[in-house]
Amino acid sequence: MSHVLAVSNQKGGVGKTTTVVNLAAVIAAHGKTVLVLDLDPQANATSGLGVEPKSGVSLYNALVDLENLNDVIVGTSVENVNIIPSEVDLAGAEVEIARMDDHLHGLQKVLDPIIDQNVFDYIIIDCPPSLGILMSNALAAADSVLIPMQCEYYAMEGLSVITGLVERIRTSGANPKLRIEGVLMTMYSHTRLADDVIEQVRSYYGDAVYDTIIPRSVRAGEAPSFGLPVVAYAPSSTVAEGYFAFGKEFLDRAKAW
Amino acid sequence: MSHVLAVSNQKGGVGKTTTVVNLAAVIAAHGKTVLVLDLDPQANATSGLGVEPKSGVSLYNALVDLENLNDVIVGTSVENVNIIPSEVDLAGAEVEIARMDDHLHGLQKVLDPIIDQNVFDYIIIDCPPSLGILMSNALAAADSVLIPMQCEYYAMEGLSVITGLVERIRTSGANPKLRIEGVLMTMYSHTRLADDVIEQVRSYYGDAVYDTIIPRSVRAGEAPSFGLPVVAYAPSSTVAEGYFAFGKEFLDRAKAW
Ligand SMILES: Nc1ncnc2c1ncn2[C@@H]1O[C@H](COP(=O)(O)OP(=O)(O)OP(=O)(O)O)[C@@H](O)[C@H]1O
Ligand SMILES: Nc1ncnc2c1ncn2[C@@H]1O[C@H](COP(=O)(O)OP(=O)(O)OP(=O)(O)O)[C@@H](O)[C@H]1O
Ligand SMILES: [Mg+2]
Ligand SMILES: [Mg+2]
Repeated sequence: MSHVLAVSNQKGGVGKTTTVVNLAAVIAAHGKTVLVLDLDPQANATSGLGVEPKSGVSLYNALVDLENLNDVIVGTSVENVNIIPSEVDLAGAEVEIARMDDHLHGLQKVLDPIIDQNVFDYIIIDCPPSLGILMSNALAAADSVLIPMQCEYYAMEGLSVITGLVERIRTSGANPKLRIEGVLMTMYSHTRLADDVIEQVRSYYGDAVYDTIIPRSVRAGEAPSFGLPVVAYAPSSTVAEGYFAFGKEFLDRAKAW
Repeated sequence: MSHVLAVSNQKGGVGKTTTVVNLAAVIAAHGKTVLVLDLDPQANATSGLGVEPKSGVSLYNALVDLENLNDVIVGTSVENVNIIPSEVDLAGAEVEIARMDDHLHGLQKVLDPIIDQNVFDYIIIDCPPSLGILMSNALAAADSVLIPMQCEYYAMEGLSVITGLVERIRTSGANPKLRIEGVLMTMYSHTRLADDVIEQVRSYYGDAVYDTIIPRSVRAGEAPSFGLPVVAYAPSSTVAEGYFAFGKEFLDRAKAW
């Protein structure tokens, strides 16, 4: 069965997209087949994997017209990684989904046929930075949630919000199987603030926090302009090494479930 | 007349909240009276100005129950800066506003009485990182939009999206007076990527880009844990000096309109 992983944090700029494209590339290199679902109207995961966002070829049509998602799956700059692209119109889908009867399960309905085909080992959803309807749809459809987090104070304040939302989605019955896959610390630079934040997050969330910490490196910022994950663009950079280690830790833990 | 300034960019983590709390503090030190409107359910501007988010005292009640905003204006850790706080429930307001007849002008309706009282020189709106209904409401109510932008590739890709949205809000008649106040480059560190991005943004947006560039400094990340803008927490830091210079440039330009 395909595992559906939502990569989510309502705090903006914490490394959700960077984690999606690099995790996808690393686990693909370990022999998994991966489908990325770009649920962010900014379409950063789409361009970060070398795909031109094209109006009419995105999740938007499938969500609103309940079309077949298979028609919008395209290849990317990374072998064994496919994507359902995003486009700006996706922002408009929020209003349309809000007006549906069961507005929490719009995404699940279009994903089910893909999951049943069992073509992909992992379906990884890049979530927008919001607490809105697209994010709730992703949590309602996912098996688990990966939460990237900057080593910053505002990001730490927001952690209880996303974990609270996951809890509510699970206990309300919207998605009883939903669990937290883990918390990944990103953009680490050696400062007292970063060390304080990591210490507090580890003391509060314990084993949910991955051992791997992703360092800050300008190479991560350069990679998207080449349409490549940083593990492909600059494989010997510190940030790429971080994501290689994280990919392995992710797969080792996934075996344990 | 109070000037309503929306600080907005759908790209996450570009320094919207940090710019709002520091601009508010700097122009208050220049003798202006300022009201901050925290439109982000994360409530970062609220805690960044030393205010505890409190359920029931926020924009949410006013937006959904059309109550008087005056009842939810509170003081902050900075003299002459007041705030209408946010709370997590504000995320729920999106669905409720989507169902109203004129879903673009919900915020304008509750702001109008405050603007007419003419107590505040500036009303500064901290926007969430989204293209959703709260953001559109802010653009529909604002006189102008300040766009903070990280010196990064993804942030550059997103600039045409926010400027496109501003154009649509103006030309559709939703807010014919709306203009771009300016583009502020933030979190600058001296890399080839940052210099490339600044050069491209300047060549495309010309004079709309402020001369002042805000440098990256860990002091900016430390300040919110003390409930203070960095200009109050570490006034001689490079990032505080950046915001002092920006506040002056902002006021000089505002005179020109
Ligand atoms: N380890 C890193 N070191 C340096 N820069 C990074 C790193 N990871 C990500 N970045 C850069 O930081 C910015 C934010 O990262 P990213 O866009 O992945 O975050 P996000 O959470 O997806 O943002 P949003 O909330 O807008 O969706 C991007 O410009 C990205 O290139
Ligand atoms: N000049 C700076 N130097 C270093 N860190 C900064 C700077 N400006 C902001 N930060 C930090 O970067 C993070 C993102 O900034 P901020 O929260 O202000 O962005 P935002 O655009 O409001 O994010 P969101 O999209 O989530 O609303 C915060 O942790 C903040 O403390
Ligand atoms: Mg993203
Ligand atoms: Mg913010």
